[in-house]
Amino acid sequence: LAKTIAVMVEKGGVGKTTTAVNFSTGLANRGKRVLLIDLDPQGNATNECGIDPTGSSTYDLFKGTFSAAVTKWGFDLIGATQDLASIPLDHSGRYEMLAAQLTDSVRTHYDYIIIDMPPGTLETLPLNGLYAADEVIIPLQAEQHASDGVAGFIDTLWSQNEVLGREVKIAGVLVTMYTASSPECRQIVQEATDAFDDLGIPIFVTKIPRSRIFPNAVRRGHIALVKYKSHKAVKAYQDLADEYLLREVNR
Amino acid sequence: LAKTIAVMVEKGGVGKTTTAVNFSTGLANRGKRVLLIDLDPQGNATNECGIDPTGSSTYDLFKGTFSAAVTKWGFDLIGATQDLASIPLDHSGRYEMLAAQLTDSVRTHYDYIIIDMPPGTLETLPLNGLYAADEVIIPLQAEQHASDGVAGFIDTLWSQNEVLGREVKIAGVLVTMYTASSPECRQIVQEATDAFDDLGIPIFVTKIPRSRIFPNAVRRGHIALVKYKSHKAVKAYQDLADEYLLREVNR
Ligand SMILES: Nc1ncnc2c1ncn2[C@@H]1O[C@H](COP(=O)(O)OP(=O)(O)OP(=O)(O)O)[C@@H](O)[C@H]1O
Ligand SMILES: Nc1ncnc2c1ncn2[C@@H]1O[C@H](COP(=O)(O)OP(=O)(O)OP(=O)(O)O)[C@@H](O)[C@H]1O
Ligand SMILES: [Mg+2]
Ligand SMILES: [Mg+2]
Repeated sequence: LAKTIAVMVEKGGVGKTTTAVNFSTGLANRGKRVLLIDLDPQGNATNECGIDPTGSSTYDLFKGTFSAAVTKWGFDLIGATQDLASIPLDHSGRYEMLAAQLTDSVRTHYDYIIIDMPPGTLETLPLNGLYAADEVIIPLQAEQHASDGVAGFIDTLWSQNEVLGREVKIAGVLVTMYTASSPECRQIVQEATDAFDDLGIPIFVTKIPRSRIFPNAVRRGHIALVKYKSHKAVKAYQDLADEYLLREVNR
Repeated sequence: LAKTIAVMVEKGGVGKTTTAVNFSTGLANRGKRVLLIDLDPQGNATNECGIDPTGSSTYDLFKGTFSAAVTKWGFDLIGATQDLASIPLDHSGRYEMLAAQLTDSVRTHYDYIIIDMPPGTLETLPLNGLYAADEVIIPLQAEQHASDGVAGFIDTLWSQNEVLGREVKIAGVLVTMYTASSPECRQIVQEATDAFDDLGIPIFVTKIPRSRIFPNAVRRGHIALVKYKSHKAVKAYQDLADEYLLREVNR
């Protein structure tokens, strides 16, 4: 049955969408059957895939219809439309709706279900994502607010596990937007790594470098790992997928 | 009476907090009486000011107690604590609570009330901020998703104005994290500027350059416009405050 991985942290603009899309691509490149679900009404992941999700949207999914669009890059997509924003209004406080749609029959279809999460304090939509998740990948942008936010989010995850009565595992903390030449970035990453190592929280060895190739790819209408796969910074997402798969084998 | 300005857009990590804190500093530098309200449970603005908001928090404000901390930089702060996250849970669907606390008596105390908003689709906390606002400053990070998000957010603002039955004005769109040497950034900003000019939406002449001085300042525990005010990129926030004040005079 598919493993469901949420790409999640409350801080904004730290690379959740970039990670969800490129990690999905990387897994698909290794022959895995992947479903990407865009849980953000802003629809950034959906736009990056250049797909019109009418009829195969996350809103449809919440309303009880499972339908996904097949992309050219080996993964399927359930994309976000504007009406997804009405779900928290109409179904405030209900957190099990997404999990209920990811039935065993859906989960036999895929090896991995990746969920791109919206930013902000946990409320109806992200909590639906969390309830459906087996694991989370937590992007840690190499800056102070973002790093503090990861520590805070891990605490939140642990108390959510209490509430949920089950354990959402941390697949790993992923350092993103890393400027290796900046002493501040290096210090922030070193401190976070030391703190998480002490707590037994896994951190991916792969770090995603800060590079203009990522926003440029979006501007030009491409998925970075599809169009620019030999670019040093972009390759890091294939390395991430490979590192993740190697850990899977070793469990 | 104070004018209330929300720094607001749904996209994450585009410089809302950096703008709220440095714009407040810039206004205070010109002798204006400023109150900064941190409406984000993540408390990034509060941390940047290095202030413990216990007893003078936004949570206290929602619960009916007005109390602000006086900072060393000429503005007062009502800071965010973790319990602010419980407001949307306990008072879901109530959007007038913040406005009700910003009484005429409070508003005679200040020239400007600046609200730092959380990211994400509009829900209880940001809607409280919007209901309390006279104007919004909309940060536009010079990247595709962020630019699309500004256009979408302006639509959302207009339909909210229908719902509110009053007009929250757009004080201006502020280009942030602008890499002038990047053709992609220049194109994105040009397209946005052309589109908004046609719609009569004001865009600040001042643009905030992308620069490591901003995350470095946060890392080192400083407000950029306080500690690095002669830095070319940081000065832009004083220019922004001055541009805003000049427009005020000219209305
Ligand atoms: N490694 C990187 N280097 C430089 N820019 C990057 C990198 N990764 C992502 N970006 C850019 O940074 C911006 C934010 O990234 P992204 O949208 O993936 O973050 P997010 O966490 O999903 O944001 P949100 O919180 O709004 O959902 C985008 O313009 C993206 O193209
Ligand atoms: N002009 C700039 N150049 C480079 N980095 C910047 C600039 N402005 C802000 N930053 C950095 O970018 C990150 C995001 O900025 P900030 O926290 O102000 O955005 P935000 O919109 O408030 O994010 P959120 O949506 O999470 O509230 C921070 O690490 C900040 O220090
Ligand atoms: Mg995103
Ligand atoms: Mg912020």
